[in-house]
Amino acid sequence: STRSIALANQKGGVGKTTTAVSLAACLAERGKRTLLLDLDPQANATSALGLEKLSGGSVYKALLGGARLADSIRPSGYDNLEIIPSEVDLAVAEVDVARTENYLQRLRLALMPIHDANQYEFLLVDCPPSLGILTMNGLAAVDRVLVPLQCEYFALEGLAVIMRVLKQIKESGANPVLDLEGIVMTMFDGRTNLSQQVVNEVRGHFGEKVFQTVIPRTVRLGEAPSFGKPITAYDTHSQAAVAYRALTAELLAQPWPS
Amino acid sequence: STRSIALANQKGGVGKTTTAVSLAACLAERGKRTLLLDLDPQANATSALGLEKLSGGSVYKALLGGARLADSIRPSGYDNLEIIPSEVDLAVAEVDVARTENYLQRLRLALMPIHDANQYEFLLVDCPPSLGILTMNGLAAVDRVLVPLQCEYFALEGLAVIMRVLKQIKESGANPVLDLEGIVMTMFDGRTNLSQQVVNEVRGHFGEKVFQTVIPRTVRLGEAPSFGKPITAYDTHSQAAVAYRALTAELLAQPWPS
Ligand SMILES: Nc1ncnc2c1ncn2[C@@H]1O[C@H](COP(=O)(O)OP(=O)(O)OP(=O)(O)O)[C@@H](O)[C@H]1O
Ligand SMILES: Nc1ncnc2c1ncn2[C@@H]1O[C@H](COP(=O)(O)OP(=O)(O)OP(=O)(O)O)[C@@H](O)[C@H]1O
Ligand SMILES: [Mg+2]
Ligand SMILES: [Mg+2]
Repeated sequence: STRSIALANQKGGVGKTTTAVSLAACLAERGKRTLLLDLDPQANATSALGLEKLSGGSVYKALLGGARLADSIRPSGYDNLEIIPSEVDLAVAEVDVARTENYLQRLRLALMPIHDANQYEFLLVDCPPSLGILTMNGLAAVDRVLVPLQCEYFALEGLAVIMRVLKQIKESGANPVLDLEGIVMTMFDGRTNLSQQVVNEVRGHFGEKVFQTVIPRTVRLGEAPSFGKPITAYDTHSQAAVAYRALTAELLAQPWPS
Repeated sequence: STRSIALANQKGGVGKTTTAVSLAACLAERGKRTLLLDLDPQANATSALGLEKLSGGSVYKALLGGARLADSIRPSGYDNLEIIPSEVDLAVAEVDVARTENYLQRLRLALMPIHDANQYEFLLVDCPPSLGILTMNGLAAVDRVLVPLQCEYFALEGLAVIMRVLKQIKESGANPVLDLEGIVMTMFDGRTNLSQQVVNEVRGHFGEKVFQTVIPRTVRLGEAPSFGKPITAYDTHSQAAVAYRALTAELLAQPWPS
């Protein structure tokens, strides 16, 4: 069955999209059939893979029950990797979805046919920087959450909030299977004490739940999206590609209870 | 009368809070009585000035008409600078506010008594990383918008969206006086081509609307919030403090039509 993971953190600019796209590309490279769902109206994951943001191409209509989500699946140009792109109008969906019945389960419902078809080994969902209706739908629709965390003070402060929300979603019954897959430290700058302090603090609190792999701050990850390529294609031997491949290996080595 | 400016950009992590807090501190240092309003449920501006996030201390109740906003004003510990702090529960306000009449004008209404009292020369509003109801209230309640823009590709992509939204708010009558105060380039890393390319592209499109001052990427801005101090107090001779003082001088030199 498909392993589904949301990339979520309400703090902005922590590397959610970069991690979603890089992880998806690394999983695909290892022959794992992967679907990336861009749930952010900013549509950064869509442009990071070189796709246009086509009006009507996103999950929007399927959230309202007006279309089949499978019809929005597009090829990425990379073997084993497909994407459901986003569009700016998806921002309006929050208001429309809020007025529907079961408004937190719309994505889970829309994804059911895709899950049943069992075409993919992994589904990754890139969430916007908020805990609004789109992100809540994302968290209610997956098995696991991967929390990218920038090695900065503000990001550290926000961690307690996202952890509390995960617990609430699980305990309220909105998604009883939801678990934290792990926290991945991003934009680590070895030249500063701040980065190391934040990593130490997070490992101190969350121990095993923090991936061993730390993603370094490297301009190559900032450059890749401007060429519409994941890091594995943009600069396959870069520190960044090596780090994300190591993260992928760690992810695959973790037990996945059925 | 009070000059009001929102710090807004739906892209996450571009330096909205850092710019709001640094600008507020620099204006206060120059003797301008300044009020900083933290409109983000993350409450980063609140903790950046060393304040607690007290439940009930935010703009939340005043948005629903249940309290006077002036009662939420707190001292910052710095001369000429006061703050309306935020709280995590402010995230819930979006849903409640959406159900009120005139839901886009709630902040403007709540701020009227403060404007009429004319106690402050500047009001700065720090917005969350989204174009949801809180940010829309922020944009409807001020005269000007200052858009911090990280020197990165994804941030560049999002610029067209925020510009379109500003135009819509002005032309729809939600806020007929709203204008762009300017775009400030942040986290500029002189060692990379990417930063320079993004700055060139933005200056090419927006010309005069881009502040001359460019804020460099410097770890001191990441460290300051962990001490609950603005950069002017944390490291007054730093490159960052010098840059934000230069930005403040530019802002004060710009004509402010009455
Ligand atoms: N390890 C890294 N080193 C350097 N730059 C990075 C790294 N990871 C991401 N970036 C860049 O930092 C910026 C923020 O990353 P990204 O957009 O992936 O974060 P996000 O959490 O998805 O942001 P948002 O909250 O807006 O969705 C982007 O411009 C990206 O290219
Ligand atoms: N010029 C800079 N150099 C280095 N670090 C910076 C700079 N400006 C901000 N930072 C750090 O980068 C991170 C993002 O900045 P900040 O939180 O101010 O952005 P934001 O746009 O307010 O984020 P959000 O979208 O989550 O509200 C913070 O950890 C901050 O301390
Ligand atoms: Mg993103
Ligand atoms: Mg902020």
